[in-house]
Amino acid sequence: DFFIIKALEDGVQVIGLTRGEATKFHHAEKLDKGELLVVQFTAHTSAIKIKGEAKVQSRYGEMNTD
Amino acid sequence: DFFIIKALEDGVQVIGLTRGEATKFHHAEKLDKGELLVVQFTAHTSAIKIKGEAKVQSRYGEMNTD
Amino acid sequence: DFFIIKALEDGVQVIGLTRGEATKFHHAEKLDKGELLVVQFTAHTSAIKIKGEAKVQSRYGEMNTD
Amino acid sequence: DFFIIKALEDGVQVIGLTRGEATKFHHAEKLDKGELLVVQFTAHTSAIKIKGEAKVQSRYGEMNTD
Amino acid sequence: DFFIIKALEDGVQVIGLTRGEATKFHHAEKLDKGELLVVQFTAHTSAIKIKGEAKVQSRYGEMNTD
Amino acid sequence: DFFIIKALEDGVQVIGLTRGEATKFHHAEKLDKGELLVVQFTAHTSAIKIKGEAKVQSRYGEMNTD
Amino acid sequence: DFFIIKALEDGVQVIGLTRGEATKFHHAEKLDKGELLVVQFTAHTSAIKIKGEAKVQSRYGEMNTD
Amino acid sequence: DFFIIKALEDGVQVIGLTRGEATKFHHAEKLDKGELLVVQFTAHTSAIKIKGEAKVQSRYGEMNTD
Amino acid sequence: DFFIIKALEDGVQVIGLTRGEATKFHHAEKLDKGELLVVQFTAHTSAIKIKGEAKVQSRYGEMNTD
Amino acid sequence: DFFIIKALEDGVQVIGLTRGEATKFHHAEKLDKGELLVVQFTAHTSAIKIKGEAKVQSRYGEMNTD
Amino acid sequence: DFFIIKALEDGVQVIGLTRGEATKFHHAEKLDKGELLVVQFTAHTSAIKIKGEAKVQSRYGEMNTD
Ligand SMILES: N[C@@H](Cc1c[nH]c2ccccc12)C(=O)O
Ligand SMILES: N[C@@H](Cc1c[nH]c2ccccc12)C(=O)O
Ligand SMILES: N[C@@H](Cc1c[nH]c2ccccc12)C(=O)O
Ligand SMILES: N[C@@H](Cc1c[nH]c2ccccc12)C(=O)O
Ligand SMILES: N[C@@H](Cc1c[nH]c2ccccc12)C(=O)O
Ligand SMILES: N[C@@H](Cc1c[nH]c2ccccc12)C(=O)O
Ligand SMILES: N[C@@H](Cc1c[nH]c2ccccc12)C(=O)O
Ligand SMILES: N[C@@H](Cc1c[nH]c2ccccc12)C(=O)O
Ligand SMILES: N[C@@H](Cc1c[nH]c2ccccc12)C(=O)O
Ligand SMILES: N[C@@H](Cc1c[nH]c2ccccc12)C(=O)O
Ligand SMILES: N[C@@H](Cc1c[nH]c2ccccc12)C(=O)O
Repeated sequence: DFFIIKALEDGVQVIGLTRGEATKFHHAEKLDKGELLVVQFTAHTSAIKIKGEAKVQSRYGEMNTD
Repeated sequence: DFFIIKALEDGVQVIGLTRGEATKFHHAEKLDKGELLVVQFTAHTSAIKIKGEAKVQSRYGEMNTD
Repeated sequence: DFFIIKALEDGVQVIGLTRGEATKFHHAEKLDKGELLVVQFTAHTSAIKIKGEAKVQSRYGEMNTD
Repeated sequence: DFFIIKALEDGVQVIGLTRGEATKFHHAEKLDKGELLVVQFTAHTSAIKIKGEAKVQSRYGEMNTD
Repeated sequence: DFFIIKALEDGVQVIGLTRGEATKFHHAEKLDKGELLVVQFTAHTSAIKIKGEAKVQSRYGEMNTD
Repeated sequence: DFFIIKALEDGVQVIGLTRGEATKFHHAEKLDKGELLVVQFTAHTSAIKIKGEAKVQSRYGEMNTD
Repeated sequence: DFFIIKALEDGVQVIGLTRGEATKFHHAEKLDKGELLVVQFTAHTSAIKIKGEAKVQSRYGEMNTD
Repeated sequence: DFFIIKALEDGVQVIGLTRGEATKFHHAEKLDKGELLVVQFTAHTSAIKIKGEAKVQSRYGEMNTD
Repeated sequence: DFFIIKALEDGVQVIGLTRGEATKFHHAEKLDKGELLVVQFTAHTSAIKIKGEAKVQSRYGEMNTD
Repeated sequence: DFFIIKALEDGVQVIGLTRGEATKFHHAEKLDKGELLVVQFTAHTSAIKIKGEAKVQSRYGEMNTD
Repeated sequence: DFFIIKALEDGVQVIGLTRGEATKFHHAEKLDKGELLVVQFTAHTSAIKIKGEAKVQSRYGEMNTD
């Protein structure tokens, strides 16, 4: 499964949380307004947090943060 | 399978319960209003509890806590 | 397969029954009104019992206890 | 495949029959009115009998005992 | 694949025929009116015979004996 | 894949033909009017012949012999 | 994949052609009017020829010989 | 995947081309008007040529030669 | 995946390009008007070129060269 | 899963981010207006960033950067 | 997954980019107006660039370069 995140403002963060016993932040990708980031779940990422105004497309349709 | 949780208020908790013979809380991720968290079932997480006001998207559609 | 259980009153119980030759209760997760619990079948759980007033979402749609 | 059984009266029985050369009852879970039980086919259960008034949800839709 | 058999009269029989070179009856489960039996094909059962008045649900829809 | 055969008269025959280099009859199950037989393809059966008046349900819908 | 062949006249032939470098007839099953034959592709059969008046059901729908 | 070829005239040819580095004709099956031939791709056949007037059914629907 | 190519004129060419580090022509099958060729991707063919007037059927529908 | 990116202006960048513990840029492919780039997730790429005006097609439909 | 590229002018280029740590051009197939090229992702190709006027068919529908 993958997710497409479109930043609707500057400074949106897409944060990867570690897979395994511990759950920590391992990477935060910053997006400027209008940029797209397409991400997957991976061997290192089993949870993804999104901060700031963004639109998220997934298998279930769209969901906006605000 | 994954779930998209959108916090509708500050202080929403997404809690991972351990897979295996014992069922305990191993992590509680706190979300502020408007933030999104996308989570999977994993080798360490076989049940997920959600407290506080939130919207949850899954394969079955949407479900709101209240 | 997973199930989303939403408590419609305090004190709802989601009970895991053991997989294998014997069928016993191995865990009972209590939910307060409005809380959600998402659970799977696992190596340890092959039957799930739900007591108290709740809404259950599954692949087959919704079913309410009463 | 799994089945969701909702008891429409007290004393409903969900009976597991053994997988293998012999076919015997290995467990009978009793349900009170309104309770739900979600069960799978497993390494130990290849047939399931339901006695008493209940509603059964499966991949094929609903079926009521009477 | 599984089949849901609902007895419409007392004395309905659901008979398992052996898998392998020989084809013999290995079990006959008797159902009283209103009872349900859910059965699979298994390592020991590759044909199923149904005698008496019953409704059978399968992937292909419903079929009644008479 | 499986097939559901309903006998519309007495004396219907469902015949299993052997899998492998040779093609021979290995079993003929006789059905009386109204009885159902559910059969699969198996390690021993790669062709099935149906004689007498019957209704056959498969993935492709219904087909009647006459 | 399987095919259901219904003979619309006596003397219909369903012929199996060998899988492998050579392509030869290994079996011809004769059907009388109204009889059904359900056949698969197998380790020994990778082509099937049908002679005489018959109706053939497959995943793609129906096709009649004439 | 399989293909159903119905000859609309005598002398239709269904030709198997070899799988592998070389591409040669390994078999040509002749069909008389009205006959059906059902063929698969196999370990020996990775291309199929059809000459003469015929109707071809595949997963994509029908296509006629002329 | 497979493709069905129908020649709409004489001299249509269906060309197989090699799989691997190098990309070269390994076979060109010539078709006369009205003839059909059904081809797959294979261990030796990972690209296919079509020259001349033809109709091509694939999972995505039809596409004509011109 | 793959993505089709069409540049709507000169200088669009499709950036591959590394799979694994570290998340860094490993390649940036530049596109001129009207050019297409089709990309996959791979053993080396588990996130893709798109900068500049472009249209992106995926399993979920279209999404435009701006 | 495969893609069907139809050249709408002479000199269209379908370029294969290498799979692996490095991303380089390994092959550019030139197409004249009206010619078709069907290509896959492969062990050597994990990105494909298309230059010049062409129509591209994929699982997601059609997309034109310009
Ligand atoms: N290196 C990361 C890249 C990544 C994938 N998905 C992500 C989501 C958020 C942040 C980073 C990522 C990984 O393979 O897991
Ligand atoms: N480290 C956790 C991350 C996680 C996944 N799903 C979760 C649900 C709730 C809380 C944490 C998680 C794991 O791999 O299991
Ligand atoms: N530790 C339990 C958690 C669990 C999963 N599904 C459940 C259903 C009910 C109660 C507990 C659970 C297990 O892995 O099996
Ligand atoms: N211990 C049983 C639990 C069970 C699963 N499905 C059932 C149906 C009926 C009764 C018990 C069960 C088993 O793993 O098989
Ligand atoms: N012990 C039997 C139980 C069974 C499964 N399907 C059946 C159908 C009919 C009668 C018995 C059965 C078996 O595993 O095969
Ligand atoms: N013993 C047979 C039972 C059977 C399965 N399908 C059949 C069809 C016809 C007759 C018998 C059968 C077998 O395993 O193959
Ligand atoms: N013994 C044959 C039976 C068979 C299967 N499909 C057929 C089609 C035609 C004729 C015979 C057959 C085999 O296993 O292959
Ligand atoms: N012996 C051939 C039979 C065959 C299958 N598909 C065909 C198509 C055309 C001609 C022959 C065939 C093979 O196994 O490959
Ligand atoms: N011998 C070739 C046959 C072939 C398959 N698909 C093709 C497409 C074009 C030309 C030849 C072919 C192969 O196995 O690959
Ligand atoms: N030899 C190349 C052929 C190829 C497949 N897809 C392509 C796309 C573009 C250019 C060449 C190709 C390979 O196997 O990868
Ligand atoms: N060499 C890269 C090519 C690639 C695939 N997807 C990409 C997305 C962006 C940039 C480069 C790529 C790889 O195999 O991973």
